[in-house]
Amino acid sequence: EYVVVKALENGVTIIGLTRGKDTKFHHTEKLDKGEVMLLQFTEHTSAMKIRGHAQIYTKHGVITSESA
Amino acid sequence: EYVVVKALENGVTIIGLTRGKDTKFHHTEKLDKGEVMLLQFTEHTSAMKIRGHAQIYTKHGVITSESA
Amino acid sequence: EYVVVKALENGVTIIGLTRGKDTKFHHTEKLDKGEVMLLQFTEHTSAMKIRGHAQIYTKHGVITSESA
Amino acid sequence: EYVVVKALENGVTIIGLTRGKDTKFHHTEKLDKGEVMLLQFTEHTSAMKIRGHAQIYTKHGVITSESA
Amino acid sequence: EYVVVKALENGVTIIGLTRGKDTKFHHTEKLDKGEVMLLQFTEHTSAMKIRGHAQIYTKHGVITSESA
Amino acid sequence: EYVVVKALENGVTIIGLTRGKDTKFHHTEKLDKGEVMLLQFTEHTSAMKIRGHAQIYTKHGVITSESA
Amino acid sequence: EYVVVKALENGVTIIGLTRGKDTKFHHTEKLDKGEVMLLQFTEHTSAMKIRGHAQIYTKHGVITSESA
Amino acid sequence: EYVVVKALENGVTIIGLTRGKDTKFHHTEKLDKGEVMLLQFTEHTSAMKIRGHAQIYTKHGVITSESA
Amino acid sequence: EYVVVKALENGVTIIGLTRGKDTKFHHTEKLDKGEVMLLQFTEHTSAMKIRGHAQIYTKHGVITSESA
Amino acid sequence: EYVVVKALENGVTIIGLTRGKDTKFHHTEKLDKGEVMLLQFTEHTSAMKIRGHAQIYTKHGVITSESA
Amino acid sequence: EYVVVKALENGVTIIGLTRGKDTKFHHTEKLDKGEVMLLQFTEHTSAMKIRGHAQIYTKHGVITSESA
Ligand SMILES: N[C@@H](Cc1c[nH]c2ccccc12)C(=O)O
Ligand SMILES: N[C@@H](Cc1c[nH]c2ccccc12)C(=O)O
Ligand SMILES: N[C@@H](Cc1c[nH]c2ccccc12)C(=O)O
Ligand SMILES: N[C@@H](Cc1c[nH]c2ccccc12)C(=O)O
Ligand SMILES: N[C@@H](Cc1c[nH]c2ccccc12)C(=O)O
Ligand SMILES: N[C@@H](Cc1c[nH]c2ccccc12)C(=O)O
Ligand SMILES: N[C@@H](Cc1c[nH]c2ccccc12)C(=O)O
Ligand SMILES: N[C@@H](Cc1c[nH]c2ccccc12)C(=O)O
Ligand SMILES: N[C@@H](Cc1c[nH]c2ccccc12)C(=O)O
Ligand SMILES: N[C@@H](Cc1c[nH]c2ccccc12)C(=O)O
Ligand SMILES: N[C@@H](Cc1c[nH]c2ccccc12)C(=O)O
Repeated sequence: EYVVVKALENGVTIIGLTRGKDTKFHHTEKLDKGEVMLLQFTEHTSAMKIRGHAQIYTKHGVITSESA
Repeated sequence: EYVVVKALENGVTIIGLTRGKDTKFHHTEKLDKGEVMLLQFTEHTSAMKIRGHAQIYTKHGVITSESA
Repeated sequence: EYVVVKALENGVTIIGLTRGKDTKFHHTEKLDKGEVMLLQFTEHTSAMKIRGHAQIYTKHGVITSESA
Repeated sequence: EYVVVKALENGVTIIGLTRGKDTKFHHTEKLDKGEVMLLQFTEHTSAMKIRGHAQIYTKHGVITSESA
Repeated sequence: EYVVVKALENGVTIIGLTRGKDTKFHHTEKLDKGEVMLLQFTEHTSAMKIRGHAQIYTKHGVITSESA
Repeated sequence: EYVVVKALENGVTIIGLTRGKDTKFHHTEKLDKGEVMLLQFTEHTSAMKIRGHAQIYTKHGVITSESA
Repeated sequence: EYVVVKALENGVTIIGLTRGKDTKFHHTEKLDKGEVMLLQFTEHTSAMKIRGHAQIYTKHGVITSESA
Repeated sequence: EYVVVKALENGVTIIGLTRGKDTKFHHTEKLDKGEVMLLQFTEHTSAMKIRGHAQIYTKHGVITSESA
Repeated sequence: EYVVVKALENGVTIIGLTRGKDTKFHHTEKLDKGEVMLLQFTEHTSAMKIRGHAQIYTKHGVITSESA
Repeated sequence: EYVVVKALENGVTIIGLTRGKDTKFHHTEKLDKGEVMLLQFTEHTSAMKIRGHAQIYTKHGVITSESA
Repeated sequence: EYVVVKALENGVTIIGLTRGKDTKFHHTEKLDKGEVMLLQFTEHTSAMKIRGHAQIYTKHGVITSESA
């Protein structure tokens, strides 16, 4: 299972949250406008949080996150 | 299996409920308007509760939660 | 396997029934109007009962429970 | 594998029959009108019997049971 | 794998035949008109026989058994 | 894997042939007109032979056997 | 995996060929007109040969064998 | 995985090639016009060669081999 | 996984390349015009090369190789 | 699971991020215009980052990354 | 999982990149115009690079690489 994120502005952040009893931020990846990232769910990542204006391609369709 | 939640207002909360004999809240994640979260069912999370105005993308379609 | 329940009124209840030889209520979750819940079948839950006015999204389609 | 039963009248009963050499009734769940139940086949339940007026959502379509 | 049988008259019988070298009747379930039954193939049941007027919902479609 | 046979006349026979090095008839089931049978391939049955006028519902479609 | 053969004339033969280093005929089944046979590939049968006028229902469609 | 070959002329040959480091012919089956053969890939057969005029039904469609 | 090759001219060659650290030609099969070959990927073959005018039926569609 | 990247300009970079507790860049592959790369998610790569103008073919559709 | 490459000009190269911590070129295969190659992802190959004018048939569709 992987998802694809395309940044539509600078400063989009993708946060990986830890799998397990605790839920913490274990990694934040910054994207510049136009960059694309492909990300799997893994043994260490069971949730992701996306901030900023981006297109997120998932098995449930394409979802657009908005900047605050 | 993962679901996607897009907050349509500030203060949307996603609650993870524990897997096992007991059912408790083990984590609450707050989302600001426009933020998107991708969440798996896991060894520790067998149910989720969503409060506030948000779009929830699932294998059964897109469901909108409303704020009280 | 998970199902999604959206409460259409206050006081909707989702009851988890135990897996195994005995069938008992092991957990009841109350939902306020507009709240959405995602629930898996698990090692401890092999049946669910829903009371009150709600939409239930399942692999067999969307089913509406009515309040008494 | 789970099925969904929606009671269309009071007093609908769902009976679980035992898996194994013997076939006995191990549990009867009563539903009031409008209540919905989701039920798996399990290690202890290999057949179900539904009495009363109800809609039964299965992988083979929606089947309506009638009261006597 | 399960099938669904809806009795269209009283006295419909569903017979379970034993899995294994021998083929015998191990259980007979009687249905009244309008009753619905859901039945799995199991470790003990590798064939079923249906007598009387009923609708049988299977992965190959809906088949109607007729009474003699 | 199961198939469904509906007898269109009295005296339809379904023969189970043994799995393994040898191929013998291990069981013959007689059906009266209108009776329906559901039959799995099993550890002991790797082929079936149908005689008489019947409808046979399989994953390859519905096939009609004719009486001699 | 099973295939279905319907004899369109008397004397149709279905031959099972052995699985393994050697390829030999291990069983020949004769069908009369109108008879239907359902046959699996098995631990002992990795090829089949059909002679005479018959319809053969397979996952690749329906194929008609002709008599010489 | 099996394929189906229908001979459109006499003398069609189906050759089984050995699985493993070496690639040799381990079996040749001759078909007369109208005969049909069903053949699996097996522990001993990882390639097949067909000579003569025949129809070959595969998961990629129906392919016709021509005689020289 | 298998592919099908139909030679459209004499002298078509199908080359099997070795699986593993090294990549070498382990077998070359020559086809005459009209001959058809079915070939699996195997423990020893992880790539194939086709020279000459042929039709190659794969899960990605039908591809025609041309002679030099 | 693999994705395909086609460079639409010189200097497109594909970065592999490490699987595990830490998230680091373990490999960067540069592509010239017109070159195509096929890349799997692996035991060592659980995320990829693409910079520059390229087409990325994924199971969620074709996504175009833009150069800054 | 395999892909198919058809060379549209002489001198097309297909490069296999090593699976594991390091990413190196372990094999380069040269194709002449019209030749077709079928290539799996393997224990030793987790990425491929294609240079020159060729058609690449993948599960995500047909992609054309261009020569520099
Ligand atoms: N640590 C949590 C992270 C998580 C996944 N899905 C969730 C849903 C709700 C809240 C937290 C989560 C877990 O692995 O289970
Ligand atoms: N602790 C429960 C949580 C749960 C999952 N699905 C449910 C349905 C109803 C009530 C509770 C639940 C369990 O793992 O089983
Ligand atoms: N304890 C029962 C609960 C149950 C599941 N499906 C049912 C159907 C009918 C009656 C009870 C049940 C079991 O695990 O089997
Ligand atoms: N005890 C039986 C119950 C059953 C399942 N499917 C059936 C079909 C017919 C009769 C009985 C049954 C069994 O597990 O096998
Ligand atoms: N005892 C038999 C019952 C059976 C299943 N499928 C059949 C087909 C034909 C005759 C008998 C059967 C068996 O398990 O194999
Ligand atoms: N005893 C044979 C029965 C059989 C199955 N499929 C066949 C096809 C042809 C002839 C015999 C058979 C076997 O198990 O293999
Ligand atoms: N004994 C052979 C039978 C066979 C199966 N498929 C074939 C294709 C060609 C020739 C022989 C065969 C085997 O098991 O492999
Ligand atoms: N002995 C070879 C046969 C073979 C299968 N597929 C091939 C493709 C090309 C050449 C030979 C083959 C093997 O098992 O691998
Ligand atoms: N020996 C190589 C052959 C190969 C398969 N796919 C490839 C792609 C490119 C180059 C070589 C290959 C391997 O098994 O991995
Ligand atoms: N090291 C991380 C890389 C990663 C994968 N998916 C992610 C999503 C968000 C942030 C980091 C990641 C992991 O294997 O889990
Ligand atoms: N050695 C790397 C090769 C690789 C596969 N996919 C990648 C994506 C990006 C960068 C490198 C790679 C690995 O097996 O993981």
